Amino acid sequence: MGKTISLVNQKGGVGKTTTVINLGASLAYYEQKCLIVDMDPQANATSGLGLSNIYPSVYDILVKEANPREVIRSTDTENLKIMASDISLVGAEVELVQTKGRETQLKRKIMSLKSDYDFILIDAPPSLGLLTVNTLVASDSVLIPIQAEFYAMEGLGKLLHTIRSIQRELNSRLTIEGVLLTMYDTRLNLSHEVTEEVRKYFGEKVYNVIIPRNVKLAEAPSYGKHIFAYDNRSRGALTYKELAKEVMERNGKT
Amino acid sequence: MGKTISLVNQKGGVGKTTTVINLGASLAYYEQKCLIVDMDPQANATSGLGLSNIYPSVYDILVKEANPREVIRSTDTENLKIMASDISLVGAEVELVQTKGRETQLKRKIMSLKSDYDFILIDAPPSLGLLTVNTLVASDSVLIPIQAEFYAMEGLGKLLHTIRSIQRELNSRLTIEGVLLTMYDTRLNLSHEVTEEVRKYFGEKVYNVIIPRNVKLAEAPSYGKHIFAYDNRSRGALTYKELAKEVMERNGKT
Ligand SMILES: Nc1ncnc2c1ncn2[C@@H]1O[C@H](COP(=O)(O)OP(=O)(O)OP(=O)(O)O)[C@@H](O)[C@H]1O
Ligand SMILES: Nc1ncnc2c1ncn2[C@@H]1O[C@H](COP(=O)(O)OP(=O)(O)OP(=O)(O)O)[C@@H](O)[C@H]1O
Ligand SMILES: [Mg+2]
Ligand SMILES: [Mg+2]
Repeated sequence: MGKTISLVNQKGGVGKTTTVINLGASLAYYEQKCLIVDMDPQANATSGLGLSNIYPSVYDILVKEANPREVIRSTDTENLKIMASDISLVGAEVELVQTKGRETQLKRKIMSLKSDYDFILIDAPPSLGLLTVNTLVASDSVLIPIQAEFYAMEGLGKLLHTIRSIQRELNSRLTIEGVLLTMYDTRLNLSHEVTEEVRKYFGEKVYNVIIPRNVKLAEAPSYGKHIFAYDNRSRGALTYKELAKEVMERNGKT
Repeated sequence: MGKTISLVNQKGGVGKTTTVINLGASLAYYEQKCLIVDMDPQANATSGLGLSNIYPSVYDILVKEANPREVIRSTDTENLKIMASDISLVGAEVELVQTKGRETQLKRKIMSLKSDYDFILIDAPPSLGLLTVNTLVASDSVLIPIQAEFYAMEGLGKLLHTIRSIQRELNSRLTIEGVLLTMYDTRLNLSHEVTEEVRKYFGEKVYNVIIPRNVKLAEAPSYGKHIFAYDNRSRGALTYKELAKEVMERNGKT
């Protein structure tokens, strides 16, 4: 049975999409069947893997009753598929508000896919609105990327509050998969201080692997490639491989 | 009459809040009366200026009919005030959907304030939802911060599309105030390439001033201070002073 992990943090630009793409690709290289679901209207996970002109997309599953299997696309990487997104997803937030069972739309649509994959990774937009609520309700666990900076820490209280209320009312089995420090710069005190703080707050949940700031990770999406296809020897590639190993270990997959 | 400028870009983490705070503070030092309106439920502009436990907040103006003047707070900086936000603003997106005139709530509430200030700067959340639509409808112009990276460029088409439809249907006088390159790293080709691209796309609208990546800008909010109170000699402080001068020149204020 596939494990559904969502990448959530309402703070913008903390590495949600970069982690979905490169953790997904790395798990695929370790022979794990992986599906990425792009729940962000910005569709960065979609374009970061080189896909465009998407129809049907995640929007059509949530609002138009399209068949989920029709929206799954292959990527250049074996074992890695994606349910792509596009800007029409902006409309889903407003259209879903009037729908009965608006929080459980995504969950109902992807339940039948779980047995086809080892991991389903969902990329959420930078907000705590209805698309993110759908993502949390559809997930077994949530992986929280945190940029080692002040604002990223600030929002954690609100994020945990949202996760707890989802656990209470809509998805009692939701757990925290892990907390990942991203864009870490060894030269900055700030990175070090925030890391100490995060380990105090989350303890064991914090991954041993820390993703460094590495320009290759920022360059790769402009070529529509994940880091392993763009520069397999970069520090970015090596640390995302380490992360995949740690995620697999924590899930008894090695 | 105060000019209302909103900081909008649905891409997360591109420097919207950092620009609102530091451009606002710098304009205040140049004797411009400045009001910051925090329209982001993350309330980063509010906490970045050292404020907390906010009641009443922007939420109370939009949804509860509170008097806008009661929500304006002073900061440690003369000529700089803020209309603070808190997490309750997340609820406004859903609550406003059912309201008549839902797109013009903010505009109606702050119109009476324009004559008290030289500049009103509005910080928007990283989305194109109802809070951002309210922000664009209430504004004379929009300042677009762009991080010199791939995903930040990707979203520009959608942002311009949204601005054009607001101009057509809700606010015909909305213009582009300017386009600001942020977190520029001189050592990266990526920064240079994106900058060329942005200048080709936006021409004159791109500010001559480019904000460099500077750790002092990331440290300052953890002390609840803008850059001039935290480290007035840093490159971050100098470039935001330059930016304020350029914004004033473009608005005939020098
Ligand atoms: N470790 C890293 N080193 C350098 N750049 C990075 C790293 N991780 C991500 N980036 C870059 O930083 C920017 C933000 O990352 P990304 O888009 O993955 O964040 P996000 O949380 O998905 O953003 P949003 O909130 O807008 O969805 C992107 O331009 C990305 O390429
Ligand atoms: N020029 C800079 N140099 C270094 N760090 C910066 C700079 N500008 C902003 N930052 C840091 O980068 C992060 C993102 O900036 P900021 O929060 O201002 O972006 P934003 O667009 O407002 O994000 P959001 O989309 O979440 O509202 C913050 O941690 C901030 O402190
Ligand atoms: Mg993203
Ligand atoms: Mg912000």
